[in-house]
Amino acid sequence: MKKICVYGKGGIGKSTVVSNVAAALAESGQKVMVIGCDPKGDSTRNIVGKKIPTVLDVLRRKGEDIQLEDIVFKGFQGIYCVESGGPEPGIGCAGRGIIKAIEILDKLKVFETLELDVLIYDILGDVVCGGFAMPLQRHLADEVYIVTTCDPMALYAANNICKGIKRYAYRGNTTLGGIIYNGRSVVDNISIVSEFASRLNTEVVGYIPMSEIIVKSEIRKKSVIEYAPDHPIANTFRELAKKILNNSKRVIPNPLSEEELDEMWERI
Amino acid sequence: MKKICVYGKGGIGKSTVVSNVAAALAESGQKVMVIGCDPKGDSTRNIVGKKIPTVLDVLRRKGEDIQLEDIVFKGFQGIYCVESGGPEPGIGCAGRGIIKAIEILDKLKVFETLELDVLIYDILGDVVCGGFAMPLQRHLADEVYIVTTCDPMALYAANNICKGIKRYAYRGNTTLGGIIYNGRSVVDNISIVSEFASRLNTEVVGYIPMSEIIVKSEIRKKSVIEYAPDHPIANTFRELAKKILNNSKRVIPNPLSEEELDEMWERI
Ligand SMILES: Nc1ncnc2c1ncn2[C@@H]1O[C@H](COP(=O)(O)OP(=O)(O)O)[C@@H](O)[C@H]1O
Ligand SMILES: Nc1ncnc2c1ncn2[C@@H]1O[C@H](COP(=O)(O)OP(=O)(O)O)[C@@H](O)[C@H]1O
Ligand code: SF4
Ligand SMILES: [Mg+2]
Ligand SMILES: [Mg+2]
Repeated sequence: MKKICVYGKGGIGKSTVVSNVAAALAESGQKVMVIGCDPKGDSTRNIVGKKIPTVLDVLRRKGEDIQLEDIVFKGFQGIYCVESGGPEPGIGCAGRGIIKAIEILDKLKVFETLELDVLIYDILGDVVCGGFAMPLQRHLADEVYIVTTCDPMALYAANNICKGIKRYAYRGNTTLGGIIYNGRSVVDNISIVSEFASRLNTEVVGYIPMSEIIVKSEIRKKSVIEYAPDHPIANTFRELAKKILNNSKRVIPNPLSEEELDEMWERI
Repeated sequence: MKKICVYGKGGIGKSTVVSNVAAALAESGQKVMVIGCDPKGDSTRNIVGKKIPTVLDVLRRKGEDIQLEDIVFKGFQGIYCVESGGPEPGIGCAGRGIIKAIEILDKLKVFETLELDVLIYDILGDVVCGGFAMPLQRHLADEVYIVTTCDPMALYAANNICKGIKRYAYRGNTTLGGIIYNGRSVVDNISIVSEFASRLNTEVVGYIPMSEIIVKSEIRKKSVIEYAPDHPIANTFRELAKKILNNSKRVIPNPLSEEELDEMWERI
């Protein structure tokens, strides 16, 4: 089973990438599960067609009686979907919520029962604290893909995620698979992101252009693959999915210093 | 002493608002301190003219020998500046780092020694977990101002911050002073933000238009008040500072439901 984490700042396009890559993989015959770890709980909305109940919400309601069918839902092309959810705002640790959710899936033997080919975690990367880095700490996945734009804040968050990966790489070999450049910001400058990737010792594995069809499919709560399978952007996601599935180039990233980041921003 | 927290999503304009409001207050004779609680540690850069050492960094280096002059720096018009800093990416709790920094300031009797008129905390609001809500939980301030744009993610974060305020309001009466609308996003629609504010039972206390002069002063590591005191935007910040200083309308917010937020976004 290939286990990957997709990290990135809030609103950067993680769920857009995850739902379309999952749809492309499922369409080509892979058995895929997506676990949304963003407290917003909307990672799998465009795969199932609606927001699903989160593990933490169901746990708060049903306690130990929780069953597999309470928290695992089937979406487009049979993709299995789970949302970890988060604590109520203001209390608890968002990161620990993710681990609690994973522990429940383990207890219910979800991973053994479903015989998955690919498992994808969609994780918020605004704050790389002990909480949100838990999936790295606990080696939940083998490789991480980071979604970014060329905005300073997005690159800053991506660099922090790399610091987190580097810190835990020795523990279980969770490494960086690559950078996914989402051209959805006001400034579109792939050369900045390519330079950022090569300084980290990795590469840009995919480029998603800013595109109307992504917003149109999202409004209908579908992936682009489902809503407009013949659109060029659907093929962009199919290529990205293939690249991720076959990627064997994984590195321990070499995060940039504050000064190096500052110097790059001045050129944007 | 008036104690306020300024919250908002990363990159939304918190430090721009805080450094200019602080400069306007100091210019009019108030004794002001700014405590940056963003792990990035750059809240006070445009007041001091450079990034200052953070409390957590100095604590890691000097331990218990830490002195007031190691962590409190004077900037424009005598504004006192402190940066709490954050843990290394991937470990520890970003929120607990803020509390640790405040405990050190208390131990060094910073607040008694400096006889401040206004104390402003600049706090990251992407994730409103137990960590980042600690300033609300520990009643570090009397009123909160939330900086937002009309982007869905920014409003979602602002709504979560309101859930955090509401949760702790009974403990010590930290309430919502108002919404500050920063027109810096691609979509500029003040009516959406005004509606959002009135649904929360509060109002928009300030509107900062998208403006070149903000970026120009930032590059020179100055506030607009210092770099271009006669510019209309400097007066915008002076008016906002006066409004905040004299504001007595504070409320316990009435956060929107997911459905209400979804409905508002569809109209953006
Ligand atoms: N390449 C793109 N072109 C146009 N819109 C995009 C693109 N990528 C993402 N978006 C839009 O940006 C918003 C945020 O994307 P989302 O995937 O939900 O981010 P995240 O999961 O990182 O929070 C969504 O409304 C999505 O439709
Ligand atoms: N009204 C505005 N017009 C133009 N640029 C702005 C405006 N507000 C903020 N900015 C720019 O946006 C960036 C982020 O602002 P900042 O105050 O650092 O955000 P935060 O402190 O919330 O992370 C800065 O580069 C700043 O110059
Ligand atoms: S570890 Fe992170 S997610 Fe957990 S409470 Fe602290 S800041 Fe929040
Ligand atoms: Mg998402
Ligand atoms: Mg800031």
